[in-house]
Amino acid sequence: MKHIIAIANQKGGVGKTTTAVNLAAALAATKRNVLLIDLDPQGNASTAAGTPKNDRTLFQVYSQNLNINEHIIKSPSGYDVIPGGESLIALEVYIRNESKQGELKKQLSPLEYEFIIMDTPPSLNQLTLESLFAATATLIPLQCEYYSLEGISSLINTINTLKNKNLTENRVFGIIRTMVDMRNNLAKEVSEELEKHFPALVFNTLIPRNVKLAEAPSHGTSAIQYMPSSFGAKAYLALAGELIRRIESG
Amino acid sequence: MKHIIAIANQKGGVGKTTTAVNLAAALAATKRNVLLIDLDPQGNASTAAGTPKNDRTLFQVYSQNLNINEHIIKSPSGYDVIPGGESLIALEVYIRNESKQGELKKQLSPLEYEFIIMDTPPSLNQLTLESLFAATATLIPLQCEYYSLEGISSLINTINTLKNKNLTENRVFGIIRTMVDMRNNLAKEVSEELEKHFPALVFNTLIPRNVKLAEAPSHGTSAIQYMPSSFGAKAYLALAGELIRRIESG
Ligand SMILES: Nc1ncnc2c1ncn2[C@@H]1O[C@H](COP(=O)(O)OP(=O)(O)OP(=O)(O)O)[C@@H](O)[C@H]1O
Ligand SMILES: Nc1ncnc2c1ncn2[C@@H]1O[C@H](COP(=O)(O)OP(=O)(O)OP(=O)(O)O)[C@@H](O)[C@H]1O
Ligand SMILES: [Mg+2]
Ligand SMILES: [Mg+2]
Repeated sequence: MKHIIAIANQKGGVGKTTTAVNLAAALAATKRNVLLIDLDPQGNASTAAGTPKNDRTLFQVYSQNLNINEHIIKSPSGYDVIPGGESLIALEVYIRNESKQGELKKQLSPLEYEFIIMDTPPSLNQLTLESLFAATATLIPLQCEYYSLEGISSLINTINTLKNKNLTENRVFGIIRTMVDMRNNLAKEVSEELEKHFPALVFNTLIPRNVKLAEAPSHGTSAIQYMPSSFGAKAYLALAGELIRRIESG
Repeated sequence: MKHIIAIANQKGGVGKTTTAVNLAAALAATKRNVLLIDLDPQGNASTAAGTPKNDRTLFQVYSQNLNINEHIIKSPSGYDVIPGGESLIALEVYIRNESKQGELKKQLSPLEYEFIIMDTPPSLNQLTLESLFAATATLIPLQCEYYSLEGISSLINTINTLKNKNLTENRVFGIIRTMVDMRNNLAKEVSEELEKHFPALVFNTLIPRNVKLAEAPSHGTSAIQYMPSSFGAKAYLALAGELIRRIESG
């Protein structure tokens, strides 16, 4: 069974890239076959995976009909990567002008991975939409702050609309609370709101604010490799465990 | 002299909205005539300004040739606002399809404000580009973290390209260090890198991480109104002072 997971939230800076990279590393650490795809022109996930941002992004796969396998690189963190980079800006225009929506879903179907994790940019643009078409499940990282609550229903509505039009098997699979500092009341209040409104979706694993998670990318690696004993690394290992349990119990 | 200031950075969650709203409130507190424009479909700045997100966004001004003055609302925080909202997603498509780039610059030229502050979404899309065309100066909020350094040169290059093609009088006027926690080494290292690479651009005022800045939007106001004695509010008052000094000394 192949799980294609989009990490998405149009709110910026909520921990999408940090979640994509550390989840990929945690799943790879449990001997699973994992591919990380960087769909953000910023290329932050590529940096954290230790693979240079380069011009062999998905843009060539779409525009020159190249085989997606030629763009897969082995990362030093035990999982495979398709890097991102600035040429993804051209890909966004290309998908729109050539009506290539849904191409990523086709390209991923022959690939043999147990998990494919897609990092997306902070916007519901063509690149994020491609990942929502291709995904079998979406995880929504969310900071427990006021602005974050505002954007979440429009993302959930977008996914449900695609699903109702039979364009995708995707569904909102979970909401991940990130950068949580339970000492402050705002985080507690927002967290309680989330549990009230989305009881079945909110994962139990809380990702704490932990500077080791922010330091790891400057070493071109995940916190799991950089500092496995840190609270951040342990939280993402626990998240991988909860994800697998929730998948297995359907 | 009218100052039209874009608050921009395609990296998400770096404090663009928090800077736009608190800078507008701080400048209004010094009896200056200020307009805040929310160009983000998320509408976070509208929420923090205490004005409901509504459908009278700039989309009507562009598509129905309405007068921009009809869309200006008085906020409870002492400055005027043009709210954002989901219809800005349609505006982005409209600008591209109808080649309406540069329209905002025209619409703003008859307005009589000393400061016009524009909050932008986390991407270099048509909405952000409109603000970069219209602006006379751009402030770049930046978290002192590793990923933030990666995106900054592509933003600076975009602004310099527009300026060299005589499309705008805009220039990168300053880099604002936000959510700074000087207890952690990563922030110190990144901050020193910034001072080394951009010595003339980095503002001296540091905005500290302060939970009052994150709480204020849930009360529909800026930290300056919500908790004027807080470190966050004081930092933004200091920022307004440094901005005015730098403008006056040319
Ligand atoms: N749990 C955490 N503890 C401390 N720092 C974190 C944590 N998660 C993420 N960060 C840091 O916070 C910043 C934002 O996180 P990240 O870049 O992963 O968010 P994002 O949603 O991918 O942002 P964008 O919207 O720009 O894509 C980064 O500098 C990252 O290193
Ligand atoms: N100095 C600060 N101290 C504490 N919290 C802050 C500070 N500045 C911003 N925040 C909080 O951090 C989060 C991100 O800030 P904000 O939304 O202003 O960033 P942004 O760049 O506008 O994000 P986006 O890219 O989504 O537009 C918000 O929840 C905000 O309340
Ligand atoms: Mg990211
Ligand atoms: Mg914002």
